[in-house]
Amino acid sequence: VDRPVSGAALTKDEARITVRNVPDQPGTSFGIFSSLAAKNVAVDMIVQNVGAGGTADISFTVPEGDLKRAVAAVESAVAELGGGDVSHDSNVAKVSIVGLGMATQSGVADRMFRALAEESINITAITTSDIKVSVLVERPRMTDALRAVHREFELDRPPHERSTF
Amino acid sequence: VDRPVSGAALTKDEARITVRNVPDQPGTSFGIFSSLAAKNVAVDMIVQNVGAGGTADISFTVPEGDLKRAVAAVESAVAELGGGDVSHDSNVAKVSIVGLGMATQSGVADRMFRALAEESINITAITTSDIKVSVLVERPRMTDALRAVHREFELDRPPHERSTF
Ligand SMILES: C[C@@H](O)[C@H](N)C(=O)O
Ligand SMILES: C[C@@H](O)[C@H](N)C(=O)O
Repeated sequence: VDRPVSGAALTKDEARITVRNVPDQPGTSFGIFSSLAAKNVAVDMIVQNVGAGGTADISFTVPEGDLKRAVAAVESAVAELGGGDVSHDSNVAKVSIVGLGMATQSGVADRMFRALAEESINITAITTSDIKVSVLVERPRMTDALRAVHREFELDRPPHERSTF
Repeated sequence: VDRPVSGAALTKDEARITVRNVPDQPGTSFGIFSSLAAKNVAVDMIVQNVGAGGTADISFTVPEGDLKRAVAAVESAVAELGGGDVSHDSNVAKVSIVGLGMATQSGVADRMFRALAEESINITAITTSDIKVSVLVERPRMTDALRAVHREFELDRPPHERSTF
């Protein structure tokens, strides 16, 4: 499998919610995401980095049409959990690269990051699985971001015509 | 597809590196991850949450045997990028749930979070894709974490015997 990346995707009708300074203890994530499930809000990307000082920050994306309902659900969940600050941003787009070959090759994510850096596109969040790397960028840059990734991974060419490294 | 989760996995020979307060600007992620690719360090999970005040934090996991080399690479990358604090922790394990059905069902991640909360297992980082949710937990809790997830999603039963909701 020469091609670590077989495709790229753009998700644009999402909004991001960030919950900062919530208690970094068992039950916090459950409290937040069960409040969303209870309101039938579909959550796409979830990102939590390691906390500090007893608190942590969690971000996630929801369909833009659900934003108001999601923010309300999370604000009351956070109040019940002991505190935290809820903010949101609709001016986002998610750009992903996907590929089965990615799981066994290093240097794939950094190629995506280079492609975006070369276009001066800021990466505002990152989440990965073994076959996928997703980043959030500002929505005005989404088309440039997708194009940069297509170019980097030669996705506009049929697979047999792409370079091998 | 009744079963949103078809399996769970534990990854335990990994260590986490966190880079805090790096410039939240194009080129930072590329600078960090290209320094690792240059040293042939395989990176597994990457997590970046939304930054604040012009800086952001990025965490990632590497094979435990590569930790020393990875930390050295990242420390010099960070110095070149303008600053940041590098820390690391080997006392981690990654627990994941996987399932094709997850992409179209809400409430799957929160069931995983509930299962861990009920065992008082703290979630130290979260990353997701449409078919996978991965969390970092403290290594001493990894077996409890895997068992809790197995129970929650009835993974010890053959698929046709599992509850439908
Ligand atoms: C921050 C949040 O993930 C918390 N650590 C929990 O376990 O729920
Ligand atoms: C923090 C880091 O992701 C930075 N925003 C970048 O684009 O590289």
